Amino acid sequence: MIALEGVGRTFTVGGSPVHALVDVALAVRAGDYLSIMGPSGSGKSTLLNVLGLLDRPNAGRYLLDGREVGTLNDTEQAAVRLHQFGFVFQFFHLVPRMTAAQNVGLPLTLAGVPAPQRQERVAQALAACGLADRAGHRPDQLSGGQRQRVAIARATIMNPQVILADEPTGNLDRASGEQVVGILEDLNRRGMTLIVVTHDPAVGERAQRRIHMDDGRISADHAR
Amino acid sequence: MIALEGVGRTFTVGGSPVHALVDVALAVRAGDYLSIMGPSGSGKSTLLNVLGLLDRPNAGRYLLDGREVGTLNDTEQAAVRLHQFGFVFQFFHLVPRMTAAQNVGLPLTLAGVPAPQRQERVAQALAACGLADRAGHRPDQLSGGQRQRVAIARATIMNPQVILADEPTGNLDRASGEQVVGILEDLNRRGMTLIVVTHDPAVGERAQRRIHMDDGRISADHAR
Ligand SMILES: Nc1ncnc2c1ncn2[C@@H]1O[C@H](COP(=O)(O)OP(=O)(O)OP(=O)(O)O)[C@@H](O)[C@H]1O
Ligand SMILES: Nc1ncnc2c1ncn2[C@@H]1O[C@H](COP(=O)(O)OP(=O)(O)OP(=O)(O)O)[C@@H](O)[C@H]1O
Ligand SMILES: [Mg+2]
Ligand SMILES: [Mg+2]
Repeated sequence: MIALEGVGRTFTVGGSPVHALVDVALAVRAGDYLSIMGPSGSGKSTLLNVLGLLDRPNAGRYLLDGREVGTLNDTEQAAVRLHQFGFVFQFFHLVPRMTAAQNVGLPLTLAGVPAPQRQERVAQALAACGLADRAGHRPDQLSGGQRQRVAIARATIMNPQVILADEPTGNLDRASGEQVVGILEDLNRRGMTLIVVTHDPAVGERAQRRIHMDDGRISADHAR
Repeated sequence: MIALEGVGRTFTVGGSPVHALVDVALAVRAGDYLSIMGPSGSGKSTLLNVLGLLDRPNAGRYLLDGREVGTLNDTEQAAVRLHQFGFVFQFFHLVPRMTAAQNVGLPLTLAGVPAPQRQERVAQALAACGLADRAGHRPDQLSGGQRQRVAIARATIMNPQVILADEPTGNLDRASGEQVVGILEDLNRRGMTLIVVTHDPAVGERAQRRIHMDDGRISADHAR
């Protein structure tokens, strides 16, 4: 389903290059459950952004269901992304002027789902994350971990084929973290492909397949 | 040095109140090392914001070196804050258009420290956090954990009397996290008061004194 071959991503700052991804090869099948771990700055978020079509590699190929997507233009990328990927960002990226409920329902609004159906699905998603009583709060009226859970509810509400979660438990206490991992694993059991970047070994070791990165390269790839 | 008596903080959203802090009493002596732990939404960040004079309680008293500071106006609060507190925010709050070096040096710039001295202290602080080769990067050109370390370097550069660190290791791998905790503990050994909010028990248990919060209240306060 997902095939990366010889992927490279180099950033240039003030003339000096930063090799964020170097010669990355990765094959993922539909329904797989992967974790990506590695030191700060090793390229995990950059890899997730390339997979989620939020960034383009400078080298190599990215085949999604056999189709080359690494070289699509912005509009084409956005179309593929909207229907295939749910993204949990490392820093949430919630819309500041919208309430928790409006943020969670935003993908449904963009997809044209009628209001009654949308409200029902949003209420369910917020309840599952323990945030029913914060539905009317804006992001600046929520704690760090509450914002993170709103971001997770938003990423899962469209039942995407692939969820890319970047540090989904970084701001959560143990109980909330386990609740969130439980929601993601439940979606994976129902067939969704799940790729989780994490610093927490307790989260990373739950995955069926564990990838380790160092200095932009995949240094280990273990299946259980 | 710090004395909170009967402190309360209630937020009102759409008419319904959220009691973020309820009847909080806390005494901290100069040079203490405290950790604050508790579930997501239990009031940890709100307590830190009140201590750092970034927010005001609705009830109770806040005495800093015997002086009531809970009712100061914004200008007075800012003056006390600039010279007494270093703040590591849960989401860093770096200035987007400034480089890592400019962000770290900002408190020194505001305090009127001459450029040669400032550059030397900034270079030292960045090297201590392992970011010497990212000095010219802006926040959007840094990884999550690299931004977090820039925020920590900025909070410590003025050698404040008190460091309030909100989740300082949430986005860091184990090695970087230990490096950061090491920097903070080193400053504490030299007399700085250190208050760390964390979800990571491995970090929380290093403190001399451990406070636990639940639903806006201090539910436990253990000294080793
Ligand atoms: N837009 C950018 N411009 C320049 N350099 C960048 C950019 N984005 C990332 N980098 C650099 O690329 C490297 C990889 O960054 P990335 O965000 O992928 O790391 P990461 O593994 O997610 O780290 P963390 O665990 O700290 O979040 C880092 O050294 C970073 O400084
Ligand atoms: N500006 C605000 N307006 C309304 N409610 C708020 C505001 N800030 C915080 N709250 C609410 O107050 C409670 C405490 O929030 P706080 O940010 O202190 O929690 P926390 O312990 O830091 O949580 P986390 O571990 O998730 O960061 C939460 O339930 C939150 O929804
Ligand atoms: Mg990252
Ligand atoms: Mg918080």
